[in-house]
Amino acid sequence: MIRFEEISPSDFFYRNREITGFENPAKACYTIVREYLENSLDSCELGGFLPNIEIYLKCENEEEKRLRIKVADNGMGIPHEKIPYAFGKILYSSKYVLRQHRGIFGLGGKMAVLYCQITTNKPVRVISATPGSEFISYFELKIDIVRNEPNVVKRSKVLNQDNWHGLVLESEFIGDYLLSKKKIMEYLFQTSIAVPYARIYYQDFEGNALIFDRKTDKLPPIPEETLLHPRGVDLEMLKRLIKTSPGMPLNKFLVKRFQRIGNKTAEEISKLANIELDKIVSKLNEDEISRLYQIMKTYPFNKPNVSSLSPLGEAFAIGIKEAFKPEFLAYDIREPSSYEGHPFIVETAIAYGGEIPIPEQNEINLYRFANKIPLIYDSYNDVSTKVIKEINWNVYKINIYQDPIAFFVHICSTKIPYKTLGKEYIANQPEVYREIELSLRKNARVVSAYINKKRIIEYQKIR
Amino acid sequence: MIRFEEISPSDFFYRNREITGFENPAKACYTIVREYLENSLDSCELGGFLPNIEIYLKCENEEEKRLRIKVADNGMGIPHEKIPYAFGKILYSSKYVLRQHRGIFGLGGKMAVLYCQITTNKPVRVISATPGSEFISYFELKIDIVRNEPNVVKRSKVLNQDNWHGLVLESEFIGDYLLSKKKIMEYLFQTSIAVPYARIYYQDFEGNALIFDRKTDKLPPIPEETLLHPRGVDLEMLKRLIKTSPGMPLNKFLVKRFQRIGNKTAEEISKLANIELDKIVSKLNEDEISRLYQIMKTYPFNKPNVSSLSPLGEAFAIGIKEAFKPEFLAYDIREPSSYEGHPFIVETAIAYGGEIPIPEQNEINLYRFANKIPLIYDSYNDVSTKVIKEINWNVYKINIYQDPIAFFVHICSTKIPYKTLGKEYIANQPEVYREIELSLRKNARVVSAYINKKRIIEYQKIR
Ligand SMILES: Nc1ncnc2c1ncn2[C@@H]1O[C@H](COP(=O)(O)OP(=O)(O)OP(=O)(O)O)[C@@H](O)[C@H]1O
Ligand SMILES: Nc1ncnc2c1ncn2[C@@H]1O[C@H](COP(=O)(O)OP(=O)(O)OP(=O)(O)O)[C@@H](O)[C@H]1O
Ligand SMILES: [Mg+2]
Ligand SMILES: [Mg+2]
Repeated sequence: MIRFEEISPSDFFYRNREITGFENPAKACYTIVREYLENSLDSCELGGFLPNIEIYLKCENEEEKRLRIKVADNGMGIPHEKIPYAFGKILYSSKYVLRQHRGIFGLGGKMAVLYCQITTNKPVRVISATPGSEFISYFELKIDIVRNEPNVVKRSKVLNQDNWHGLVLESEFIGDYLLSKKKIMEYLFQTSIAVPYARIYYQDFEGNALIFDRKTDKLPPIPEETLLHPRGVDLEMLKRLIKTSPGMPLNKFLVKRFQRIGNKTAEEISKLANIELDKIVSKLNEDEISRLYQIMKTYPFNKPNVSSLSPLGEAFAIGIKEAFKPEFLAYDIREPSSYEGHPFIVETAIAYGGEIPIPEQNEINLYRFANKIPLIYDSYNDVSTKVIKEINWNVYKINIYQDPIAFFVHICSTKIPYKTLGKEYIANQPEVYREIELSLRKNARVVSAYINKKRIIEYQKIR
Repeated sequence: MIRFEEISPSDFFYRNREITGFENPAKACYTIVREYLENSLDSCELGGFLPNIEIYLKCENEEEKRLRIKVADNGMGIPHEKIPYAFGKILYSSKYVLRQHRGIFGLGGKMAVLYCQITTNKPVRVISATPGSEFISYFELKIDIVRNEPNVVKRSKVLNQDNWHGLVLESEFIGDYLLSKKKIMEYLFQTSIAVPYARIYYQDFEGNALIFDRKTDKLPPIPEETLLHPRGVDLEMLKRLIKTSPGMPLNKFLVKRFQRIGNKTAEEISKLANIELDKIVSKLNEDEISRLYQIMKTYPFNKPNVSSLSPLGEAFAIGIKEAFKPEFLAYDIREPSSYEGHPFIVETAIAYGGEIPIPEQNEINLYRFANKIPLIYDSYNDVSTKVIKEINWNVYKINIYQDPIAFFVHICSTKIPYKTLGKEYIANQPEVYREIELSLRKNARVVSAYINKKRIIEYQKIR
């Protein structure tokens, strides 16, 4: 019998949780650590606090593989009345704005809560205080998965005597730590390269304790919310901006709703689209909107401003040198670019020799980062892997499978074009592909010159 | 400034459409063909009609890469008042039931509509009639992406003079046919192996016309909706079933809400969980529910019934032989198994020699199918690839990279554990992994025996 139904977003992601990084108990363990840590780092950075984060993993029942995780940070916390929704309503987030963060979907923390509750029947415990708050919030939460609403099991407030701010999260779940441990530690190690200003303490139930101490006290400038870059903005976004600009004439609309459009540029666009500068945008017909869209696809706007972004910069090269002690390192940071209105910056590095190993059979030494998150899984289909495999390395006299060479790619953007909801790898987005290729080629020329000069010197020595 | 927001599912998938198979104009073209054809095949099969499907791809504007697709089928169509929601409301579907179909998410058709409208501003055209309907429905539709509601641009009814039934869909979008053509044709070719009872006609704007004619008039039995298999059912599902069983005592609940539980099994479960057989399930406390859940994780229930599934069966081996003309073919179909309550069947084949090519550099000849859908992208991370790479093929004296050998895997289930919303590949789900491995090993022994016998004979000839 044909029965049509509508389901809620939480029901959808519950039914299809393999899509969100919870495909088996080992991956679930990794994903929970990742989602909680990334939330903590976002909160500290956006609040302007040098991150101090502690992660504890305990084993409640070995035979059942029942684990308990506790993550504590000194970030901005969450306002009391928002806490149930932040952890109990899927597609609810403070990161749906045009600015660089690790969070993007409004899903991660909630999937962790959901997975915990469906494997152990336990609520998650949230303890939080916002900076300057007189009280500390305490919640025990579940999700009503059918209705996508929080289910508050317990809530209370306690006096905040030590002026603490931040968030502590505790939850129990069925996970396979044995199979995920190596990847979790790799993730933490690479995180410390990307956030040298953070102090991260990790302790598991096997007696391991990892301390990644701060290497610098300098917090990068906090990214600011920005406007869309006009190049490549799609019709939906254009129409939404028109709808939220009642009574605005075209020139004011272009200047106020997009970055990098001044009065002169607005004039040129108006001429090219054959629309009066003072025409009220909510009165534009479908034809005129389409013409505007077509012009904005190809008009040579200036590069985006970067106040919404936070590249790794020098810290990337420093972190790589410290971690891998290469004989030689080439680092490059691209000018800002954009795709579909989203500003992004690509930075890459190629490291040679020193402690860089020869790659494993048929593999490449590739380290990928997106908005400072290390991507540890599924590199094969990542756009960076595609770029590297489609470059002809003979030109540079480099053998990427047999030389002690490692590639590092960081992409930062107001929207990372992930291919998966578990943030495993990045989609083959044409503008991003191009920027990675140009940056890697630039580094390749430099590394190639060094390697070949070295080979000439050694050859002369032999002679 | 920290601004919390909730967004609708359509807004979420619009913002993150790389996640749904729309990561660039070439992939978008492929995904649209795939989503429409899969909807048509589902409709024909579930309606009991031998599928006759036509796909036309035209080029409206070469420079803009604006394409128009038209797909026509003789399936069940959609009831008039449901059409706007079927194509205009994300997470709305007739396939949220426990039965095998290609559709599973309630997303595919809508993402196509969404993508068309944001790239060309055009609505999609839907023409449909249900079997026996006196009229034909005509709609032009868009999606209100912010609110996740259909936006009906035009609607009308016409007299159904020829007693037609089915659906015709027409939509315009920006796509790169050049870069996706090869994959589209591969997809159609492999589809014809999986559905030998379907007639598919495909015509593009470059003068290509592919006709995949019916090889059999025998439609497989229509899958029937079933109950969850009790093994591995998670807490959320258990609680939902309890909630929808008011006033039911435990024994009746177990027998009526799950397949493969008779009175005797219900009695044993009640003893193991230490809960009275006549206890009303809505009165169970959290402890009792947890005990029930724990028992159902490990109790040795009988294998699932297969009325909800439709494996390829003999047709798989026949199709492979016809398409690849191998020298030798081993085919195996596993007993039904289940994961998280979902019945599934794995069938595999290994083909050797004949027209099977030696694989490309570092690749394996692997053909993957899920619920009769050929999976063409991203095989590297697919569970089948993992299984094949983790088997030690020396034991079978087979070199999977250098012998003319090809692997075929079909998984059918009430829920395919896809890793991505574009249905590119299947997640590493432990029970599924195990079934694929056992099936491939069985075929490997047979193929190995054949190859080695052949080598002995050739060796003796040389001597
Ligand atoms: N440790 C934390 N400190 C402060 N706020 C937090 C913390 N963890 C979560 N939040 C808040 O809860 C919201 C929801 O978090 P969640 O992880 O579900 O989604 P997200 O981080 O916005 O996106 P993503 O799904 O990509 O992670 C966040 O946007 C943030 O506002
Ligand atoms: N050609 C068709 N004939 C009959 N019904 C159709 C057709 N195409 C779509 N439908 C109906 O519209 C619904 C929505 O289709 P849509 O592709 O969006 O989701 P789905 O097929 O249910 O799941 P998935 O996202 O996995 O494809 C289907 O469930 C089906 O009921
Ligand atoms: Mg998050
Ligand atoms: Mg569909």
